[in-house]
Amino acid sequence: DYIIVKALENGVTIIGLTRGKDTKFHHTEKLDKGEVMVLQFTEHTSAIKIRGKADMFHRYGVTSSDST
Amino acid sequence: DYIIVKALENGVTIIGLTRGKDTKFHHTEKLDKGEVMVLQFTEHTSAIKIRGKADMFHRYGVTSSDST
Amino acid sequence: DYIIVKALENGVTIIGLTRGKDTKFHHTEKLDKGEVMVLQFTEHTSAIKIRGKADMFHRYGVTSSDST
Amino acid sequence: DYIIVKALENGVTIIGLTRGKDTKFHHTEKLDKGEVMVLQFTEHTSAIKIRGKADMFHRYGVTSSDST
Amino acid sequence: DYIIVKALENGVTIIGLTRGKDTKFHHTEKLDKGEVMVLQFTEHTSAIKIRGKADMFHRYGVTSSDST
Amino acid sequence: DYIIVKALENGVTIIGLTRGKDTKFHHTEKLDKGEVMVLQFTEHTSAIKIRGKADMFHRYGVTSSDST
Amino acid sequence: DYIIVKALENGVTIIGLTRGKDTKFHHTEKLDKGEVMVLQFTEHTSAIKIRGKADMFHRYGVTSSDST
Amino acid sequence: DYIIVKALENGVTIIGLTRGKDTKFHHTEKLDKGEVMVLQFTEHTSAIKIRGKADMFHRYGVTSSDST
Amino acid sequence: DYIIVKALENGVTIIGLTRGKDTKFHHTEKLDKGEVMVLQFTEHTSAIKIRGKADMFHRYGVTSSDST
Amino acid sequence: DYIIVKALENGVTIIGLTRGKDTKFHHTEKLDKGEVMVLQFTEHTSAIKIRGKADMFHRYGVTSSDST
Amino acid sequence: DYIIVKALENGVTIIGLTRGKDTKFHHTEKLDKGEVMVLQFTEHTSAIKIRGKADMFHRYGVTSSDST
Ligand SMILES: N[C@@H](Cc1c[nH]c2ccccc12)C(=O)O
Ligand SMILES: N[C@@H](Cc1c[nH]c2ccccc12)C(=O)O
Ligand SMILES: N[C@@H](Cc1c[nH]c2ccccc12)C(=O)O
Ligand SMILES: N[C@@H](Cc1c[nH]c2ccccc12)C(=O)O
Ligand SMILES: N[C@@H](Cc1c[nH]c2ccccc12)C(=O)O
Ligand SMILES: N[C@@H](Cc1c[nH]c2ccccc12)C(=O)O
Ligand SMILES: N[C@@H](Cc1c[nH]c2ccccc12)C(=O)O
Ligand SMILES: N[C@@H](Cc1c[nH]c2ccccc12)C(=O)O
Ligand SMILES: N[C@@H](Cc1c[nH]c2ccccc12)C(=O)O
Ligand SMILES: N[C@@H](Cc1c[nH]c2ccccc12)C(=O)O
Ligand SMILES: N[C@@H](Cc1c[nH]c2ccccc12)C(=O)O
Repeated sequence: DYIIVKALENGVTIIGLTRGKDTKFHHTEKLDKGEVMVLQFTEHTSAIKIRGKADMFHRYGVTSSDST
Repeated sequence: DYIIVKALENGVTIIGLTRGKDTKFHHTEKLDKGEVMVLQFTEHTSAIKIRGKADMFHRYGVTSSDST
Repeated sequence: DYIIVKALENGVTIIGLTRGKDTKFHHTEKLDKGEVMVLQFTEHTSAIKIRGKADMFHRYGVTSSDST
Repeated sequence: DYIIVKALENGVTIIGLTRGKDTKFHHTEKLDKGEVMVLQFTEHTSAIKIRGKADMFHRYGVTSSDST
Repeated sequence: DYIIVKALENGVTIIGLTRGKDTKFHHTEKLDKGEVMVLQFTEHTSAIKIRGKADMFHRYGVTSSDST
Repeated sequence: DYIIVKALENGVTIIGLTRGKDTKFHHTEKLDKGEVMVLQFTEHTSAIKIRGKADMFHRYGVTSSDST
Repeated sequence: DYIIVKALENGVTIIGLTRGKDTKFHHTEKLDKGEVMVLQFTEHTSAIKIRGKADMFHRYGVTSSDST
Repeated sequence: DYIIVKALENGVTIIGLTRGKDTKFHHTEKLDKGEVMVLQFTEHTSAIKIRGKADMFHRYGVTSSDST
Repeated sequence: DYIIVKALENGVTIIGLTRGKDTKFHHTEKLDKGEVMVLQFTEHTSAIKIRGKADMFHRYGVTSSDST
Repeated sequence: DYIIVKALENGVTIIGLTRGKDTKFHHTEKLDKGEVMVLQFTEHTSAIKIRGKADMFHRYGVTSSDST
Repeated sequence: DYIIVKALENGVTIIGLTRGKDTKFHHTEKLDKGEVMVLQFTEHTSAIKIRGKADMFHRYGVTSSDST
């Protein structure tokens, strides 16, 4: 299972949260405007947080995140 | 299996409840308006509670939670 | 497999019943109006009872429970 | 696999019948009007009987049981 | 895999036939008008016979049995 | 995998043929008009023969057998 | 996986051919007009030949065989 | 997985080619006009060649072979 | 998984390429106009090359190869 | 699971990020305008980043990345 | 899983890239105009690059590569 994130502005942040008993940030990826990332769920990542203006393509459709 | 949560206001709360004999809160994530989170069910999380104004995208459609 | 419950009034009750030879209540979760919960079937939960006014989203559509 | 039962009157009865060589009632759950129950088939339950006025949501559609 | 039987008259009979080298009746369930039963195929039941006026909901649609 | 047979006359015959190196009749079930039977393929049954006027509901649609 | 054969004339022949290094006839079933047979592929049968006027219902539709 | 071949002329040839390092003909079946054969892929057959005028029903539709 | 090739001219060539570290031709099959072949991917074949005028029926539709 | 990337300009970059506890770039592939690449998720790659003007074809539709 | 490539010009190049820690070219196949190739992902190939004018048929539709 994967999701696709397209950054619609500079400095979009994709954060991977740890799978397991604890829930911590293990990786932060910065995307600039126009960049696209395809991300799986893995042995190490069971939750993903997106900050900034971006489009997410996933199994249930499309979701847009907005700048905070 | 995962769900997607988009916060429609500041301070939306996503709570992971423990899998197993007991049912306790093991993690609480705060989302600010516009932030999106993609969350799996895991070895540690078998129920998820959402408080605050948010949209949830899941296998059966879309559900909105409202501020209490 | 999971179901989604959205509380349409305060004090909605979600009860998890034990899997196994016996059928007892093992957990009761209270939801206030507007709160949403996503619940799996698990090693410990093979039946779920909902009391109060709520909407349930599941594999076969949508079902509303009413206040008793 | 699960089914959903919504009670349309008080005193609806859901009976779980044993899996195995014998077929006996192992559990009886009473539902009051408006209550909803989501029930799996399990290691212990391979047949379910419903008495009283209720709606059942299942893989093949919707079925209503009537008061006897 | 399960089927659903709704009795349309009193005294509808659902018979479970044994899985294995022999084919014998191992259980007979009586349904009164309006009662509904949800029945799986199991380690012990590989054929089911229905007598009396009833509706059967199954993977291939709906079938009605008639009084003999 | 199962099929459903509804007898449209008295004396409809459902024959189970053996799985394995040999192909012999291991069971014959008689159905009277209006009776319905739901039959799986099993460790012992890999072919089924129907004689008499009946309707068969299966994965590929509906087939009617006629009196010989 | 199974196919359904309905004989449209007397003396329709269904032949099971052996699975394995050799390909020989291991069973021949005669069907009279109106009879229906439901046949699986098995450990012993990996090809089936039909002679005579019959209808075959299978995963890809319907095929009719004709008298030779 | 199987395919269905219906011969549209006499002397249609169905050839089974060996699975494995070598590719040789291991079986040739002759079909007369109107005969139908249902053929699986097996441990011994990983390619099938059809000569003569016939119709093939398979997962991707229908294909006709022509006399050479 | 298989594909179907129908030769639209004489001398159509179907080449099986080896699975593994090396990629070599292990088998070449010639088809004359009108002949049809059904070919699986196997332990030994992980790529297939077609030369000459032919139609290919596969999971994603139909593709025609042309004479070079 | 794979995705398809078609470069719409010269110098499009496809970066494979490592699966595991760490998230580092393990491979960078350059594509010139018009070139197409088909990429799986693997034991070593659990995230893919695309820079430059390209089209991505994936399970949820089509996404275009833009030059930064 | 496989893809289909049809060369629309002479000298189309299909490159297989190695599965594993390294990403190197392990095979290059040349296609002339009109030739078609069907290629699986394998133990040795986890990425495929196509250069030259060709059509690719895959699970998500059709993609054309262009001459560089
Ligand atoms: N460490 C948590 C991360 C997580 C996944 N899904 C969640 C839902 C809610 C809260 C936390 C989570 C886990 O693996 O279970
Ligand atoms: N600890 C419980 C959490 C839970 C999951 N689904 C539920 C439904 C109702 C009540 C509790 C639950 C369990 O793993 O089973
Ligand atoms: N303890 C019971 C709970 C249950 C599940 N489905 C049911 C249906 C009817 C009655 C009880 C149940 C079981 O695991 O089987
Ligand atoms: N004890 C029976 C219960 C049952 C399931 N399906 C049935 C159908 C008919 C009669 C009884 C049953 C069994 O496990 O098999
Ligand atoms: N004892 C038989 C019951 C049965 C199942 N399907 C059938 C079809 C025909 C006749 C008998 C049967 C068996 O397990 O196989
Ligand atoms: N004994 C045979 C019965 C059978 C199944 N499918 C068939 C098709 C044709 C002839 C016989 C059969 C077998 O198990 O294989
Ligand atoms: N004995 C052969 C029978 C067979 C199945 N499919 C075929 C296709 C062609 C020729 C023979 C066959 C086998 O098991 O493989
Ligand atoms: N012996 C070959 C037969 C074969 C299957 N598919 C093919 C495609 C092309 C050429 C030969 C084949 C194999 O098992 O792999
Ligand atoms: N020997 C190669 C054959 C191959 C399959 N798919 C490919 C794609 C490109 C190049 C070669 C191939 C392998 O098994 O992997
Ligand atoms: N090393 C990370 C890479 C990754 C996959 N999905 C992610 C989502 C967010 C951040 C990092 C990742 C992992 O295997 O889990
Ligand atoms: N050797 C790499 C090849 C690869 C597959 N998918 C990729 C995506 C990006 C970069 C490299 C790759 C691997 O097996 O993982």
